[in-house]
Amino acid sequence: MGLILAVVNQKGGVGKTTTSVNLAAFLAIRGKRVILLDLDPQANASSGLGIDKKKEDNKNTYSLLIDKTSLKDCLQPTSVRNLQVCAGTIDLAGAEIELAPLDQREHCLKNALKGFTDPYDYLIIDCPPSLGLLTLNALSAAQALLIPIQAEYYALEGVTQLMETYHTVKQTINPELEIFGVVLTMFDGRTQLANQVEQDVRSYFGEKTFKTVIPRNVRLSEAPSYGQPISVYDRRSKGAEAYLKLSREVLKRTKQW
Amino acid sequence: MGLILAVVNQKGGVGKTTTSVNLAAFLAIRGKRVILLDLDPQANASSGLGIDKKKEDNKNTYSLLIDKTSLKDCLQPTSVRNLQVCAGTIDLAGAEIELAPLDQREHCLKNALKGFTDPYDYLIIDCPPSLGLLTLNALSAAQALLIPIQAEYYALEGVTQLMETYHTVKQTINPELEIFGVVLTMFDGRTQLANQVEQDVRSYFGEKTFKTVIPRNVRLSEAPSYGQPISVYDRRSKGAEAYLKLSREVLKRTKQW
Ligand SMILES: Nc1ncnc2c1ncn2[C@@H]1O[C@H](COP(=O)(O)OP(=O)(O)OP(=O)(O)O)[C@@H](O)[C@H]1O
Ligand SMILES: Nc1ncnc2c1ncn2[C@@H]1O[C@H](COP(=O)(O)OP(=O)(O)OP(=O)(O)O)[C@@H](O)[C@H]1O
Ligand SMILES: [Mg+2]
Ligand SMILES: [Mg+2]
Repeated sequence: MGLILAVVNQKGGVGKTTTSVNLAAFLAIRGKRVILLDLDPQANASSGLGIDKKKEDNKNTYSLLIDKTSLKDCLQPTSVRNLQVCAGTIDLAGAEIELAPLDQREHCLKNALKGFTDPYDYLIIDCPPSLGLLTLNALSAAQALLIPIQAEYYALEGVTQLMETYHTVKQTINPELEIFGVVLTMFDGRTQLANQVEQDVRSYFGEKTFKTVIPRNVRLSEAPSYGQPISVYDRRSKGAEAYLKLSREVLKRTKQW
Repeated sequence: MGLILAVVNQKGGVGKTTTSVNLAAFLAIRGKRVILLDLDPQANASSGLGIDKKKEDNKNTYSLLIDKTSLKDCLQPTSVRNLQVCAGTIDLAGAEIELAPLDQREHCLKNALKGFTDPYDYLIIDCPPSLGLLTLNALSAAQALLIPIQAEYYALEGVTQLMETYHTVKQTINPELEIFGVVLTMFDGRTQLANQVEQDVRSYFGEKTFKTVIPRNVRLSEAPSYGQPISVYDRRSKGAEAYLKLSREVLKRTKQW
């Protein structure tokens, strides 16, 4: 079976979606079968891959979690071969309140994925900016975490909370959960702050920190307005080069996993 | 009584905290009595104002919402005269699940503020990046919304969801709720994307859009690591000038409110 990776950080705007979408695209280009599961009510990963959210009849992550639709029926193709998406939806905002009274409230996603038997290499979950029930469902379903950290102070400050939650989840709902890797995003090497944050992150996470650092690159923020990953929008940009390099590191690390 | 402003946008990392902290500071410098209420479990606004979150015995927004401590007992002074903070805490992450079963679950904050009789000019609520129960409490307690919008595509896309929530709240839990203003943040005039987003925001929100645009300025992201608002950290920076200008527009608009 494939590797289920939750892309998570409760700090907002650190590059979770940008990392999910572009890493998924480059892994798929290398021939890996990739599923991107958009667990965020904002559904940014879905629009970043050109999914039309207005098509009412399409099944999505809400159908998977609450209506118990099979994952197979929720998947949609994208402009990238080997990459399918389970789209996000605003309805997920209500899912947290609907899940709250259930016995297995943290395990709904894990249970929903159990029935899926099609082969895949990676299932990447893009999480919302919170540590609420949706993210807890991702932490329960995933085998490993991919943590984007923006090279800024508030983002660094949030790491402690994230680690506390990781340890709690590991002791309670998912003992197998590991940290797959940490990636620095929106890095502007000209600022002292970014260099300081990089130093702090590498000393805290050691080998878990990917060598690849994602630079701040306006092409990455333009691509979603065309519904395209960076591999399609501007393959020669610094942003694309960085995510290609990251995908190579991810492939290497998966072999040793 | 003063104006209760909720600084809200479910999109993460758009500058809610940076706007709350620095606007509050410049309003206080002008002699206004300002309270900053940190409703985010990340508690970034609190650390951005130098509040020591480790001091266990201090009351905070969780005490206010769940333990029914009076707001007066939850307020702490800051390095800026006339500015007090009701600090955020990680415990707020659990508050959403604790509030969910309550009858008045959206009105807990509104009810908690009712008992506060000390005079103030502005009560600014920094919201988390979601439209869950904590943010709904802010939308119920506030008279008006201040909406920061990052000059990026995903942030623009999220505006529709925010407006849907605003209209629902206005029809159900708070008919008085108005849009006080919309401010563009992290604006880099050299990019076409930023200029496009500005055009879209001004045509969508018209007069509600502040003339002041907050530029991307690294000094704004350095200041929180010293626990200082930009008025203290680097009063001459472009970021400080922009938030000073914004505070002037806010004062003018309050007179006509
Ligand atoms: N390396 C980069 N260079 C420039 N812009 C970037 C980069 N990475 C992300 N962005 C832009 O920054 C903004 C925040 O990124 P993104 O939305 O991916 O973060 P997120 O963590 O998924 O946010 P949220 O917490 O709201 O889910 C987006 O507008 C995105 O296009
Ligand atoms: N105008 C600006 N120029 C440069 N950096 C900025 C600016 N405004 C905010 N920042 C930085 O960008 C990051 C995101 O801003 P901030 O944390 O204020 O957003 P937020 O909307 O409060 O995020 P969250 O959704 O996590 O609450 C922070 O690291 C902040 O220091
Ligand atoms: Mg996202
Ligand atoms: Mg914030």
